Order: sequence, then C-alpha cells, then structure tokens
Amino acid sequence: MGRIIAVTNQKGGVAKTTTTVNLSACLASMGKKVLIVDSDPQGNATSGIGIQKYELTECYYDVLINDESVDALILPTLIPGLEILPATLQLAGAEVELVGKKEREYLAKKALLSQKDRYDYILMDCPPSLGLLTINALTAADSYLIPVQAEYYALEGLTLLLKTIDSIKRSSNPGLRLEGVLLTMYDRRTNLSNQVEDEVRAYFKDKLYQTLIPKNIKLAEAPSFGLPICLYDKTSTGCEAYDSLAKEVLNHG
Amino acid sequence: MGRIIAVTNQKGGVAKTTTTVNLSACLASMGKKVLIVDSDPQGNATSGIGIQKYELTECYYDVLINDESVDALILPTLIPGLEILPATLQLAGAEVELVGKKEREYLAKKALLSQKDRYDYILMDCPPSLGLLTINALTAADSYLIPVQAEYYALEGLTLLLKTIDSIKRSSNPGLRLEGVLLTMYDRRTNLSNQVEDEVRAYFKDKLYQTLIPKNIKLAEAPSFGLPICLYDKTSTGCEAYDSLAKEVLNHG
Ligand SMILES: Nc1ncnc2c1ncn2[C@@H]1O[C@H](COP(=O)(O)OP(=O)(O)OP(=O)(O)O)[C@@H](O)[C@H]1O
Ligand SMILES: Nc1ncnc2c1ncn2[C@@H]1O[C@H](COP(=O)(O)OP(=O)(O)OP(=O)(O)O)[C@@H](O)[C@H]1O
Ligand SMILES: [Mg+2]
Ligand SMILES: [Mg+2]
Repeated sequence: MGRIIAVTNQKGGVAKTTTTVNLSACLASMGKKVLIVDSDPQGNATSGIGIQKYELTECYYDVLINDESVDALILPTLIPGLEILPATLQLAGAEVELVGKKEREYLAKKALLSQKDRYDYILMDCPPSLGLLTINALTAADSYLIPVQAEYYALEGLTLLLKTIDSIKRSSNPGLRLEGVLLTMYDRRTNLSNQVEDEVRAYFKDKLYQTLIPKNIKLAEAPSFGLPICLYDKTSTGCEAYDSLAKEVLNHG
Repeated sequence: MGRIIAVTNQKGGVAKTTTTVNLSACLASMGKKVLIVDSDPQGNATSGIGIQKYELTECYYDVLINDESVDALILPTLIPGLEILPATLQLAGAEVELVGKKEREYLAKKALLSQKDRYDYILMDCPPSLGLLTINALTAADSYLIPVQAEYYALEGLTLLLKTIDSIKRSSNPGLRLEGVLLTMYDRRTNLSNQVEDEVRAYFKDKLYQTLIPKNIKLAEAPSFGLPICLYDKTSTGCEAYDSLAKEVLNHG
C-alpha cells in the first residue's frame, strides 16, 4: 500500500517543488513506483519534470472540479517508474470553485485512494498558501514533509503551518503524521544557516532529516531544462543530497 | 496625494517582503512619509521592521473584517517617517472570512483612501497567492511592483500574475498600472540570472528597473534583527541597490 506525502509550507520559495521533483525522481531511480501530484496552480513541478503544460487540455483541476478519473490524466516522465498528475493555469480557479462544493476538503482523498495500490509513494506539491488546495492535500495525505529554507523568515512561518495542521488533524484527517522536516538551501559558511538549524533541531529533534540540502546552482538550473537533478547533473552536491534524503525516507518506512 | 503600490507576485520567495521593507525604509530616509501595509498573514514585513507581533491584539485583519479605523492601528518604526499597519496570525482567517462579505474586493481601498493624504507612499506587501488579500491590495492600489527572482520558476509565474491583473483592471480597478518590474537575488556570475534578465527585459522593456538587486547575505540576515538593511549594514551591496531603486521609484514620479 502506497503512502501519500504532502510537501507543504505556506512560506514561499522554500524548495517545496524542488524537493517534490527531486525526491520523487530519486525514489523512482531506486526502483520505487512514484506519482507526483502537482497541486500548485503555478505548475512548477509539471514543467520541472519536463511536461509541456501549454499542450495539456486537462489536469488535476478536472479531478477536483469535474470528477474526472485520475487514471485518464496521469502522464509518464523521462524517469521509469515516475509519473505525474499535472497542473495547468486552470487550477488557479479551483481555490474559489472548491468553496461551494460538498465535502470540499475530501475531493483529493477520494480521487487518490484508488491510486495507493499502484504506487509506493504519492508526493503532492503544495502551493505557498493554506487554502483549499493545501487542505485537500493534507486531508488526503498519510504524512506531511516540511521543507524549511535555512533563513529567518522561513522560521517564522512554521507557527502558522503547525496550527493549520493541528486543525486538520482535529477535523478531516486524524491520522496525519509528520514525515519529516528538511533544511534546504543550506550554506554552512553562514551564521544564519547554522542558527536556523539549531532552532529547527531543538524544536523537531529526530524529525529533522540528517540530510541538509546545500545551496547548489545546479538545482536552480535543472528546471529550465525540464530535468530532475539526477538527469541534469548526477555529480552535483544537490543530487547527492536528494539521493541521501531518498534513503532516509525509505528507512523511515 | 500619496500613491498606493502593491508589491505582488504569487511565486513564493521572490523578495516581495524584502523589497517592501527596504524600499520603504530608503524612501523614508530620503524624506518621504511612507506606510507599509502588511497584508500577508505570515507577517514577515511586520517582524522584518522590528515589531513584536505576538504583543499585538489588533492588526490589518481588524480593518478588513471588523471595520476598525486604520488610524488606530498604525505603529511607528525605528525609521522617522516610516509607519506600518501590521499583520498577525489572525490575518490568516481573512482569506475565508472575506468570501462572505459585501464588496469584499473594495474593503482595503475604502480603508486606505483616507490615508493617501497623510503619506507619500503606501506599500502593500502581498502574500504568495492570488486570493482575496492580494485582490484587495490590487484593487486599492494605484500601481503594482513585481519582484522577480532571477531564476527559472519565477519566470513561469508571470503569465498567471499578468492574467489576474488584467481581470482586476477589467473589474475592480481600471486605473491600475505597472509601477515596475524588479530583478532580485541576481548573481552576475551565473548564466541563469543573465538568461532570466534577457527574457524579462525583452518582455517588460523600460518597465524593468535599471537597478538589479544582487544576492547579498546581509539582506537575509537583517530581518532576524528586525532591521531594514539601511540600519543593519549601510555599506552592503544590498543597501546600495535598494537606495538606487528608491531613486528610480522617485524619478518615475
Ligand atoms: N538547494 C538549492 N540550491 C539552489 N537553488 C535552489 C535550491 N532549492 C531550490 N532552489 C531554487 O530556489 C527557488 C525556490 O525553490 P522552489 O520553487 O522549489 O520553492 P517552492 O517552495 O516550491 O516555491 P513556491 O512557494 O513558489 O511554491 C527556485 O528557483 C529553485 O530552483
Ligand atoms: N537579494 C537578496 N539576497 C539574499 N537573500 C535575499 C535577497 N532578497 C531576499 N532574500 C532572502 O530570501 C528569502 C525570500 O525573500 P522574501 O521572504 O522577502 O520573499 P517573499 O517573496 O516575500 O516570500 P513569500 O512569497 O513567502 O512572501 C528571505 O529569507 C530573504 O531574507
Ligand atoms: Mg513550488
Ligand atoms: Mg513575503
């Protein structure tokens, strides 16, 4: 039975998409069957994995709003074992359109339930907000993974995120648990990164992954070629870090 | 008569808050009277300018939802001439609560109208989404300023942003115009930054500010001390860049 992991943090630019795309690709290259669900209207995970978004006529939006079946919309990627349920600009309309739907928080959960026996991991890339797209992902998920950029503003956002997760646990998903916290864009040379690491480790303890994702320009270049880091530059520190993260996720079982 | 500028981009982590705080501080130190409106529930601009959020009982939320007067909630900052209408976690409830209110897009505009003759500039820091908090800011604004991180994913987001702005112009704010586009976290040494600059300049032409904000660790350190860059490190490249931006904004009159 596969595990649904929501990759979430309403703080913007903390590497949610970069983590979703590269962790998924590494898990797939280790022989796992993985599905990415791009639930961010920006569709960065969709283009980051090499899909031409502008040619798509349907996407995750249709699963949520038009009751389309997930099977019909899943696309293959360049990596064997890795598939994606894409997002297009259409998804931007979903935040508002979901407000009026019955059982609006449970739509993703219902749609993805049937996929759990086809994949080992289903990673949902969330937008930088705590609206209904993120609430749908957190309700569908078995666990959540929080990327935290090693900078001051990213620390501040954690309070709001944890409050929201607590209210999801009390309402639509009592079984939701923390998969792990990941420090991203970490630069050992700066005090700032070290200070943020100390604070995050003190709070999350062994839930903070041993793997720290370093700042690495290759990770920022890869999306412009539509490639995950393991296809763009296998020798980079970014690739090594996401490989090591994938091993930690596998070990957490 | 003061000008309301919405600092917006639904792409996360592109330096909306860093630009709002530092541009405001530089304009104030050039003798202008400036108000920051923190319309992001994360409240990064509020803490970035040195306000202890957790001690506040009311904020911008109360202006929108409880019809509180702006005058009563404005706070001074360490910089003469610079004040702030703060945000706290309470504001997170506004996105949903606004949905049911009459004239929900116009609440910020109504509240801030009376402030336009007290300030030369009112800068609104927007959250990384296109929900009702951003729509309120774009409806209240005379113009909008778009920070664009010099990276691939940030380019992708511009299509969605410009579509949303067009629909605001057709509905709630026909007079809305582009203040300017600002390249942030620019690193001259990388191809990526240069490629993004070429694409953005080709599209926005003279609306792209001459000033490019360089990657500068001092800009990321300053918020942890609650200081704008001009108080944290006046000699830094980050401070020089925001000074130069302030001069460009003043010249655009
Ligand atoms: N370790 C890293 N080193 C260098 N650049 C990185 C790293 N991780 C991510 N980036 C870059 O930083 C930017 C932000 O990352 P990304 O878009 O993945 O964050 P996000 O949290 O998904 O953003 P959003 O909140 O908009 O969804 C991107 O341009 C990405 O390429
Ligand atoms: N020129 C720069 N050089 C180095 N770091 C920067 C620069 N500009 C911003 N930062 C840092 O990058 C991170 C993102 O910036 P910031 O939080 O201002 O972006 P934002 O667009 O307001 O994010 P959000 O989408 O979450 O509101 C912050 O940690 C900030 O301190
Ligand atoms: Mg993203
Ligand atoms: Mg911000």
